[in-house]
Amino acid sequence: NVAHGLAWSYFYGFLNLILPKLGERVKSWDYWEKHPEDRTQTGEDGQKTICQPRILPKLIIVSPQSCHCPDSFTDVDENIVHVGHIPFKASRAGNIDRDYKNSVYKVTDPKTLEVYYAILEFATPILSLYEMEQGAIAGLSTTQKDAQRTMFETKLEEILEHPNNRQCRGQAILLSYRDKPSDDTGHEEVTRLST
Amino acid sequence: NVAHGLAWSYFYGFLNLILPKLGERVKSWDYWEKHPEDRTQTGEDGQKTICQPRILPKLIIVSPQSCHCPDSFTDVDENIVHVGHIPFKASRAGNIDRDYKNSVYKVTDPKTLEVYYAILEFATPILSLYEMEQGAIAGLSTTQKDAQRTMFETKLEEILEHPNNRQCRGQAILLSYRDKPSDDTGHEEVTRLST
Ligand SMILES: Nc1nc(=O)c2ncn([C@@H]3O[C@@H]4COP(=O)(O)O[C@H]5[C@@H](O)[C@H](n6cnc7c(N)ncnc76)O[C@@H]5COP(=O)(O)O[C@@H]3[C@@H]4O)c2[nH]1
Repeated sequence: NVAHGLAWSYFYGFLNLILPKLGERVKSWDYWEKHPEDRTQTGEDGQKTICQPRILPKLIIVSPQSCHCPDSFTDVDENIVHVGHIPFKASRAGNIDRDYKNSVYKVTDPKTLEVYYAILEFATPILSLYEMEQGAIAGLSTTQKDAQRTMFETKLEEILEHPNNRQCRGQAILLSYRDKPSDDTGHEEVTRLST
Repeated sequence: NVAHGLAWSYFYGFLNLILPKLGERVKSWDYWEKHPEDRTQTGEDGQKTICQPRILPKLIIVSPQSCHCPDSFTDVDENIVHVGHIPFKASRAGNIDRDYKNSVYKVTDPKTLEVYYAILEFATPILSLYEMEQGAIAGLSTTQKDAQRTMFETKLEEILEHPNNRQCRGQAILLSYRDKPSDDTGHEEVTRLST
């Protein structure tokens, strides 16, 4: 089954590598020192204090219903802006020091102007499903693509919950994103999760 | 089918990105200027001349029969040593400036001491098959793993030969490597290809 293979490869080839110590890497990320302005709060009395960075130390994996995954979350919502990467390297299958860094985005709530950070990505294997259907040579119909996406999400949840994968449990959140018809709930979901 | 999904995702998510301009990136790789000693030939008269770097400007994808893919080719053959990377970045599915660089190895023929360069990797999805079987929670038996590897190789050859994929044709070589029982033909294959 295409979806099952993609879910297992996403787990063994990526999530199982980066999730176990993600929380520690978020804590020791050097961005916080270089950008104190991002964490400065001004009190009622005009006093400035530096607060804890408001970041959910987990990987938020967004699975869009259309399977269409733009290059950047800013293409989905201009309130979500890329600010940096949490670094991670590992040599794997002959690729020396392969880069597995995660992208960090700054999310601004347009109503309150409050700022949050989130480690975001679309589920890249879902983009493969989209391209398999669009490219028209893989023989994947639109109905099959939708079915495979649902199977992928179910399988991935199962894998991340498995007792053998304790080191990954609770380190990632799979967010199903209803982007058809186009609706702007994306940033609200992320903001809700980050608070 | 697991193997088909892995082959299509390997194509759309990696090969289709890096193969089209690989030859140009190999030519303009800055390693050649920084390491002239690697291309210096000493003539009969003791005269030194700088020659063209002996590199096959193609991606050599090694598919081991056991599906076991070590982290580095040096683990397979000490005559194959990592010397650098051909850089390539692309933003994809929310991952900004994702690194898709290729590892370059220096291959020394132990008999003639001649040196060649090769862009090598194990077929990463094959490692996923290995881990799916080893991990024992994916439900992939050894027989199924072997069958899936063969299907993956066949599908990949087909995809790379497809008339719609002209931009990738001839840019990669799939090398089936009989590593069971363990035999040392690996480096000879690479040397033979590189000459
Ligand atoms: N040799 C090699 N070098 C690369 O840079 C690379 N990038 C991808 N691939 C292989 O191509 C195919 C498609 O990749 P995709 O990104 O859709 O899925 C990837 C992706 O969803 C996730 N993943 C892997 N590396 C990263 C990464 N650096 N950032 C984000 N996600 C990643 O985990 C899946 C499986 O990865 P691999 O098991 O390494 O093999 C992949 C896969 O077979 C690569 N292969």
